[in-house]
Amino acid sequence: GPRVLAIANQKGGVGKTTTAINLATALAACGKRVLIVDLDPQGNASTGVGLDWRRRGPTIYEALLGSTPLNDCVVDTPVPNMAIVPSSVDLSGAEVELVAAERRDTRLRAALHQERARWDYVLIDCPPALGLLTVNALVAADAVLVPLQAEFYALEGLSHLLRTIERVRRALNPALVLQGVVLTMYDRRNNLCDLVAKDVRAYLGDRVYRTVIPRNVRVSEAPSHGKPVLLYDLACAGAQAYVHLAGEMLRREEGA
Amino acid sequence: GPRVLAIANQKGGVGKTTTAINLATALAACGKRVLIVDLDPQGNASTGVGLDWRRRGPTIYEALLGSTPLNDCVVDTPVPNMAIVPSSVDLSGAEVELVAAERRDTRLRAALHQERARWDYVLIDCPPALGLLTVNALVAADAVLVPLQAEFYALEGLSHLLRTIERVRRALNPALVLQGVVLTMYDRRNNLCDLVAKDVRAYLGDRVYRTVIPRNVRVSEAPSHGKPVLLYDLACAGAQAYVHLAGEMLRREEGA
Ligand SMILES: Nc1ncnc2c1ncn2[C@@H]1O[C@H](COP(=O)(O)OP(=O)(O)OP(=O)(O)O)[C@@H](O)[C@H]1O
Ligand SMILES: Nc1ncnc2c1ncn2[C@@H]1O[C@H](COP(=O)(O)OP(=O)(O)OP(=O)(O)O)[C@@H](O)[C@H]1O
Ligand SMILES: [Mg+2]
Ligand SMILES: [Mg+2]
Repeated sequence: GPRVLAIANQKGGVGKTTTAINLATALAACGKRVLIVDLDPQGNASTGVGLDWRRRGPTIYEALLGSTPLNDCVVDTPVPNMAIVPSSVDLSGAEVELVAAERRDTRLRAALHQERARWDYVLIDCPPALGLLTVNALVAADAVLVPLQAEFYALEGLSHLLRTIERVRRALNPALVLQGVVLTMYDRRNNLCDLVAKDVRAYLGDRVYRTVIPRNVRVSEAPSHGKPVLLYDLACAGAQAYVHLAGEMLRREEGA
Repeated sequence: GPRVLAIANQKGGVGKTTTAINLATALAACGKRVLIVDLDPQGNASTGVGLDWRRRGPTIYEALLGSTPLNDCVVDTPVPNMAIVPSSVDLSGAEVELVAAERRDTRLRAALHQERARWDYVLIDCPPALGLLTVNALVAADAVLVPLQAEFYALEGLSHLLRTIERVRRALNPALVLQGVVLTMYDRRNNLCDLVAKDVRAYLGDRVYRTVIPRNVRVSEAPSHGKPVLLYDLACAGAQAYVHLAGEMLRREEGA
């Protein structure tokens, strides 16, 4: 079956969506069949790959509630080998609706289970919280990839995130591991970035990717064109960094 | 009673906490008595004013559940005239706990109601979501201040936020208004910022503050020293912008 990765960090604005879209695109460019699951009510991943997701048919919301098989929610993207299960504004109500429901933690895992054959990788873009949606992603995942902005508040939340991953591993998903931490929006001229990077590497060692994603304006321009930055401007530093990240990730996975 | 402002935006990392802390500090410097309420389970506002909030006594969690009067949760900060009700990691469980509870939307308003006399302003730092915690803030607030990063994804979420404010106004809090939108982390060299700023001003007119908060590394350094940037480096562009923002806000409020 596919390798399922949750792209998670409760700190907001650290590059989860940008990493989900562009890592998926780079993996697809290497010939892997990749499915993105947009589990964030904001729907940024859906917009970022060019979908006008608000007018669409079934979404991740229907798949979670079990009313539509996940297979029927999958939509192609402009990137060959890459598809997406789009978000829905109804997702922000799903937290409240699922609280009292049966099997509330394992719904995404069950929905993905039907999809096993078609994909090599599934990347789940998580909302900025450790609520029921992110727990569903951690239960469904084989591993967690943590985008981390090299800033003080982002570093502060890391230990809480690692404790949550550990709790889910013990209670609901014994196979769950930390795939790695990737530093994002890194500005070499800014001392703070170097300090945070040094701290994180001291804390987590080689679970921090060597590849660092630089702050690069082309990355933040790409979503307004509905394209991953790899399609918008492959030569820019941001796109190249995501290509390197995919390479490093595949080496880790295949070496594991 | 005090003027209660919710600092809200479901988009992550747009400067909600930074705006709550530094606007509060600037208002306190003008002689206003200001209370910050840290409604985010991440607790960044508590850390940003120098609190070691994980070892403390009662928090906003106890005040919301009604087990402790809000008055007993208030902690002084190093800034004269400014105090804070600290966050708690238990807050991320509060969403689930409050769903089935009585009066789940009005708990913060009820808790603040006891506090009327002591403060001129109450600033509520919201988590990056439109769940029960943010709804509590919108129900308790007189007005909403929306920090907005001049980026595509942040702009995309704005209409959803405005619709949510309107829904809360109609159903739960008829007095609620949009205080204004403040552009944050603005980089004048980046075309995207100008495009987004033009879009937002065309959409919302003078509900967008003239004061723009520039991207300024001193602002992101200040939290690691447990200080608002106004204390860390008052002369820097970021701190000065927050001083101007407070001035513009007071003129709007008093002119209203
Ligand atoms: N390497 C980069 N260089 C410049 N801008 C970036 C980079 N990565 C992401 N951004 C921009 O920073 C903002 C935050 O990134 P993104 O939305 O991917 O973070 P997120 O963690 O998914 O946010 P949320 O917590 O709201 O889901 C976006 O406007 C995005 O375009
Ligand atoms: N004007 C600025 N210049 C430079 N960095 C800034 C500025 N404002 C905020 N930051 C930094 O950007 C990051 C995001 O800001 P902040 O944490 O205040 O946003 P937030 O909206 O509260 O995030 P969340 O959605 O996680 O609650 C922080 O690391 C902060 O230090
Ligand atoms: Mg996102
Ligand atoms: Mg915050």
